[in-house]
Amino acid sequence: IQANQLTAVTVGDLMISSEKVAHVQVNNPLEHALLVLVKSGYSAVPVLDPSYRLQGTIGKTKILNEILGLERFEMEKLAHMEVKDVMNEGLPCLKKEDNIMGGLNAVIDHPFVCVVDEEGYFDGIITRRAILKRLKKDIYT
Amino acid sequence: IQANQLTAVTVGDLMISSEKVAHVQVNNPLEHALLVLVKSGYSAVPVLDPSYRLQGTIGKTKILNEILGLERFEMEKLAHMEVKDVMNEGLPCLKKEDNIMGGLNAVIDHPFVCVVDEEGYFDGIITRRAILKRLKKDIYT
Ligand SMILES: Nc1ncnc2c1ncn2[C@@H]1O[C@@H]2COP(=O)(O)O[C@H]3[C@@H](O)[C@H](n4cnc5c(N)ncnc54)O[C@@H]3COP(=O)(O)O[C@H]2[C@H]1O
Ligand SMILES: Nc1ncnc2c1ncn2[C@@H]1O[C@@H]2COP(=O)(O)O[C@H]3[C@@H](O)[C@H](n4cnc5c(N)ncnc54)O[C@@H]3COP(=O)(O)O[C@H]2[C@H]1O
Repeated sequence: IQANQLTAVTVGDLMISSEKVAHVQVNNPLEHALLVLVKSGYSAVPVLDPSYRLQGTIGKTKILNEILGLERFEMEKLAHMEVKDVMNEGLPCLKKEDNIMGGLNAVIDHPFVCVVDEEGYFDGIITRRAILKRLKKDIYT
Repeated sequence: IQANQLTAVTVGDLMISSEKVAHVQVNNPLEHALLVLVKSGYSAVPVLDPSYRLQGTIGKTKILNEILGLERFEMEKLAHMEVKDVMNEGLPCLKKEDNIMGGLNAVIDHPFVCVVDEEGYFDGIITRRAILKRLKKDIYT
């Protein structure tokens, strides 16, 4: 791969912009979060606060793990827990201006990576699909 | 990307071999399948029959969608349904001997793709992570 062809591409060029990204709020009950995840079809989504700053991510795996009791999935627990009790925090983030090579590095271990500005406001997400499509295009040209 | 460097790489070189792949059986109750998925941490896994032929894939999204009633997730339904009633069928597959470019094409729309032999026996899976790692290695050399 000619790394120099890709150095002109930024994270901002390939990201899915925030208005198109399904998300939940830190204070939502887990029940609501699981509903959003099942209805949107996504396995995990970003978690924002009311001012649209990024707080973490949450997925079905984590939620189901929380309610797995010795005998059954204790669905009733979902009404009493909040997203912030269970969400994944401290994940790597990118900026819009970053080079796409940073995006490639980040998605090796994460299906998607959040993009934020200097103040922590949520700008969008970079997905493995977007990176793979771009790399394929690069190979065939 | 120099396509000619990658043409020597096969699906078999990068796949996760069947013995390392978590899977469920066509006849398992959905309850067992959901447990395997939550405990393994994987969002979806292959579905095999008793002779280890590939039958499809199944994921948390599909299972949770099946039991989502008007008011709540009807967990009791899981004991009465089987994997084969709900699994995804007809997904694209690859062979060990295929070129890795076929793998890249296939993972653009699928987090993983199953690898089978001519008789349909399950050989392993190709994941986005494996493809991305290989492409990154290619860029930096
Ligand atoms: N509604 C849909 N329409 C078409 N294809 C769909 C789809 N939902 C899922 N897929 C396909 O399945 C892949 C895995 O989705 P998953 O939800 O596990 O994992 C997703 C999800 O956790 C997150 N994601 C993607 N788009 C999102 C969005 N608009 N809002 C929130 N999260 C999103 O990023 C991860 C990676 O996404 P990526 O596109 O690389 O990969 C997606 C995509 O190829
Ligand atoms: N136990 C673990 N240890 C380390 N990292 C983990 C992990 N579980 C998940 N991940 C990370 O999360 C990504 C998405 O996993 P997911 O389970 O949604 O989606 C997975 C899962 O559906 C399937 N898969 C991967 N390995 C599997 C295995 N050994 N058995 C069964 N299915 C597997 O292929 C999809 C894509 O896998 P990929 O490796 O590209 O991408 C994985 C990997 O980067």
